[in-house]
Amino acid sequence: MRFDIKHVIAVMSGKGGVGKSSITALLAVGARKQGFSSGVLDADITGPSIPKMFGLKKYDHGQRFAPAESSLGIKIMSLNLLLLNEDDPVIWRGPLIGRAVGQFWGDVDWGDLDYLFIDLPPGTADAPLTVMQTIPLDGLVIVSSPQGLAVMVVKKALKMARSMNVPVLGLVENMSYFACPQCQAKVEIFGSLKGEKVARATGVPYLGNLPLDPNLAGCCDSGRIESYNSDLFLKLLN
Amino acid sequence: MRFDIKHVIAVMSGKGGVGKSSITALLAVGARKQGFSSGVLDADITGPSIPKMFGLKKYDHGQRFAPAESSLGIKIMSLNLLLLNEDDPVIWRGPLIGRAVGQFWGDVDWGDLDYLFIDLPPGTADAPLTVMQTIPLDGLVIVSSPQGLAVMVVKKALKMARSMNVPVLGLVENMSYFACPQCQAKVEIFGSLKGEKVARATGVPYLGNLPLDPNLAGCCDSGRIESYNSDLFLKLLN
Ligand SMILES: Nc1ncnc2c1ncn2[C@@H]1O[C@H](COP(=O)(O)OP(=O)(O)O)[C@@H](O)[C@H]1O
Ligand SMILES: Nc1ncnc2c1ncn2[C@@H]1O[C@H](COP(=O)(O)OP(=O)(O)O)[C@@H](O)[C@H]1O
Ligand SMILES: [Zn+2]
Repeated sequence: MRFDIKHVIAVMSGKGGVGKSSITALLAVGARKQGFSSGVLDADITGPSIPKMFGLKKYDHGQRFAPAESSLGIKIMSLNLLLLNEDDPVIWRGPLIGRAVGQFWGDVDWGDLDYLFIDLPPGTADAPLTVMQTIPLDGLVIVSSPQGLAVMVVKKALKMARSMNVPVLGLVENMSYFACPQCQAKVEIFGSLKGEKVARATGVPYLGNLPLDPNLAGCCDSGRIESYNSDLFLKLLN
Repeated sequence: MRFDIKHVIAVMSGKGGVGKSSITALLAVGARKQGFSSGVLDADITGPSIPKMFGLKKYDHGQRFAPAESSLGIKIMSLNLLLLNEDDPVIWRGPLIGRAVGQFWGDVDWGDLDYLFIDLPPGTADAPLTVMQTIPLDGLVIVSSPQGLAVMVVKKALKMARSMNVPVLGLVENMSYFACPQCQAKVEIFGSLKGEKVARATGVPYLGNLPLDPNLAGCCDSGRIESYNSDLFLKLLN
């Protein structure tokens, strides 16, 4: 390896739309705000949403294949940064996806980093498989939401991690409830919280939960994820 | 073809978690309640959630490879019905996924059906590609949510459909707002509605929107999607 990356953590969620990419971004931002150097490798090849969260568009990576940099100095590499238009579809079959992920790890000039977070695509197909087989991971963070369906797919992700001998560092439950801005009523839109129970039943550290927060959705949509404060990274660190 | 399937409609979403599987299930239920025979082919091989929504577990498909049947008589085929445990991960690479989808279309004994709905996995990789290349589709329904990210991936899905010459029958915007059960305040948690604007800008019929409804999440989790009433199928029919 040409450079030194101290910790590599992959973020996985068996099921799409539970907020996995947002959590990956918040972890990288949290690490940066604690004074660590951090980066994000967006391995969600056919649904890359990381660059948009950081307000990054197409850029010129130059000869050295350098990653893009966010305003706080977080290094980011994603297929969406290399497309002509961010809404061009990536119609790739499995083997091409595996190869692109390998290149993001091996060919990008990341430089020395304290933390590199890898945003895995939902499910348990090519990209998660390639990442777990080829990249030396410290471990995985699994993101779930209270939906019964998501708990089932979290268990699929846990079983995959176990079969690939990758440690699971923690479980985060996202979109866990909504607090009405008018009358402060707390509504569990996607059902009662299950994260703590699933974490205890599977022996995985529970990193806590995040509510449904229009502010977070707003920051993601407007490319300002770095202005959203979250203590998630600190919880992972401990 | 050994049997007669009058209409085949694939449901796609470019991004996971926007409610694509729930919408596919609601369309099949809507068709059934209008007196049509209907079925669901769950092509979301590594994240199959359709059987759970209908309360179906592992069953014996017998020699003829017959699909499972819901309480209303909707025919359903999904990889999760063939797994030993519903929380076993399917760790398959692209080519295997493409082949499984082909077998669900060619080898399952669907019988005569008025409508077959195909639940595509999120993204634009193997399964959507195989389905659009090998199955004679009437067209696609695209599901989005107000999140800016989802609109970007909807445009990716639209471009893919156009490049494969598959007509787009309609756009549904899901999780569009939340009405507080206490004080009736309407909160657009994922941002302002964009579906109608995107539909107009891309020339796709707008099929309307669905609010965030804890009832729908509850029906999905408890396997009772058939008891949730929605006029979505009627809007598609017109
Ligand atoms: N706790 C939350 N509250 C409100 N919106 C959220 C929350 N977590 C994620 N989102 C929004 O939901 C959308 C989906 O999140 P994303 O991180 O892309 O999910 P995934 O990577 O699991 O598909 C994003 O637009 C994001 O802004
Ligand atoms: N309008 C809605 N209101 C509340 N919950 C919803 C709504 N649409 C979908 N859900 C829930 O969100 C979860 C994700 O939906 P799903 O259909 O599996 O999404 P996708 O197929 O796009 O990944 C399911 O548990 C479902 O119950
Ligand atoms: Zn209220």
